Amino acid sequence: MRTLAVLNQKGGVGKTTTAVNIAAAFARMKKRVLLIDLDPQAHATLHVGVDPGPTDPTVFDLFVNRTPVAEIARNVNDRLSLIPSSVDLVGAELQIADREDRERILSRALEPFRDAFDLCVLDCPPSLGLIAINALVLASEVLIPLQPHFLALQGLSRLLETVTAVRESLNPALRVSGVVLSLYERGTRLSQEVQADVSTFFGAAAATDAWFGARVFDSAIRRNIKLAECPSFGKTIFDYAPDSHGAADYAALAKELLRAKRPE
Amino acid sequence: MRTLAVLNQKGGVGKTTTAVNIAAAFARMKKRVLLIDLDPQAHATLHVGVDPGPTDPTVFDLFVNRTPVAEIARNVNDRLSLIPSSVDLVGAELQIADREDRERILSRALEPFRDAFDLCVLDCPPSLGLIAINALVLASEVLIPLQPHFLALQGLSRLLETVTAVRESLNPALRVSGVVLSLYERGTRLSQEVQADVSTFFGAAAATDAWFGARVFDSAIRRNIKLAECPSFGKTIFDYAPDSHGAADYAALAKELLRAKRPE
Ligand SMILES: Nc1ncnc2c1ncn2[C@@H]1O[C@H](COP(=O)(O)OP(=O)(O)OP(=O)(O)O)[C@@H](O)[C@H]1O
Ligand SMILES: Nc1ncnc2c1ncn2[C@@H]1O[C@H](COP(=O)(O)OP(=O)(O)OP(=O)(O)O)[C@@H](O)[C@H]1O
Ligand SMILES: [Mg+2]
Ligand SMILES: [Mg+2]
Repeated sequence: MRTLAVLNQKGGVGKTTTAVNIAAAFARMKKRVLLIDLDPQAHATLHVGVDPGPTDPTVFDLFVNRTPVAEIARNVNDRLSLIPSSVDLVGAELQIADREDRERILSRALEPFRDAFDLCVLDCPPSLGLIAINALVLASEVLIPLQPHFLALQGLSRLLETVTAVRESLNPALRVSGVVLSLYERGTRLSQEVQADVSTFFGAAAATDAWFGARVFDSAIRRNIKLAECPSFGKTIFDYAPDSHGAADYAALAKELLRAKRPE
Repeated sequence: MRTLAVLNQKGGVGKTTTAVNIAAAFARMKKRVLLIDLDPQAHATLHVGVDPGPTDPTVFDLFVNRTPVAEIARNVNDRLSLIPSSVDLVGAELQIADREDRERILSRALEPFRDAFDLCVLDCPPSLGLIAINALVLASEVLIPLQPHFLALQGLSRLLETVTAVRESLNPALRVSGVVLSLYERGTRLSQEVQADVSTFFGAAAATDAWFGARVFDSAIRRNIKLAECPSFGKTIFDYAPDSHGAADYAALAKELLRAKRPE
């Protein structure tokens, strides 16, 4: 099960929008896909139109109560399944802090499902705490949505440090697959500077770096109001506005990600 | 000391951009202002051109080592001072979790400075954990930057629940001063819907609600690339592009906030 952690501790850079729409794009390409919402905001859950009832188990129960994934996962369509989140997750990091297996809870819970899905996509919260570490332990690769803004660029080195630390101590197979430019506005000075900076940085990677071979994906996601509207209908961009730039950009990105596949 | 917590757990809605530029606007109006960076990303610190050295104390030391504020605060200009942040802060919540005074560490540390400043502005991280709670215990009011998007609107009720909980148990004077529409694009359907929704919601508040009397400020902050460029020069919008829409919008917001002052 190829697992992509969609992670950037910078807030509002398009993590949820990317996680949901690439998961949907993979499912449209007949892949069996599991989307896991790891954010207490539960925006990925909302975005696909799922509204867990007060007694329904969520990813909070996976972390804190060791509830089996089979009891939590639910189908969104014939190829896409979801492990939903809820606001309770805000308290989970403190509750698992003292557990011996605190970084491996998620990867252990998913062990029985490795062959049930082709792809797994993790929507991460805007932080690098224990929940994000759990995502990095489960993941085979990290997909970094990046808004081409200065503040968004600042956190990149810290994110790469965290990925390196997890790769060295908990998940040797982890690597960075690349950066996807999101909320992209063609032609602004800032976009060109950020794109050049990141490409140069990746190009200079040593073979031992977690980001060796990573790149800025050709498919940038243009700013497109339809991408901000579709969550209010509980739909992915493909169900809401299939002919929009947003749908075209995410379909192209999903294809590029499948082409970029490395040997597991 | 009137203290504004700039808070919204939704990422990327303009918290840092708002905190830094209203603090600078207040200082230009001859107020003595303290800006406190409570985000481990340290973007407010970066935005005003401060780069703490590896041994310099930061807000991490205020929380974990009880270092006095006088040793941490530094002047940015003749009226604006800063308590800088650093990435270490990411570990602070776990380190203070068991302390008896864990929610009041910030407000106790600022006690000796209540009369040293007219205004204090808190830039918060995109979460509602212990650091954000500390901000709400110190604050007299909450300023909520809101991008007029569906996902950003979703978290509002959870944010108001948290403000209510802090007001009931830790800080009875706390109230919501209002919502500032940020990254605003005049005329989109989504902007109008969100603005109407929030105004109706505030209008229906009961006298006992923490958001009674709160409103959507008239001064919306329009999307303006200069606001995204100025942090890369370590400057506020007033120093970088004083004639831009960004500078005009933030100056108008600061004036509106000073007019909206309630009796402490
Ligand atoms: N390409 C795009 N064009 C227009 N709006 C977009 C685009 N991508 C995302 N958005 C909108 O921008 C906002 C931020 O995106 P999103 O919520 O996906 O970011 P995030 O990184 O998941 O945020 P958080 O850090 O809060 O988890 C949302 O309101 C979303 O609807
Ligand atoms: N009005 C605006 N016009 C254009 N760009 C803006 C505007 N306000 C903020 N930005 C840019 O949008 C991005 C998000 O803003 P900012 O970092 O201030 O949000 P935040 O809520 O503090 O994010 P986080 O949740 O990560 O702390 C930044 O790159 C910033 O430079
Ligand atoms: Mg998100
Ligand atoms: Mg910020």
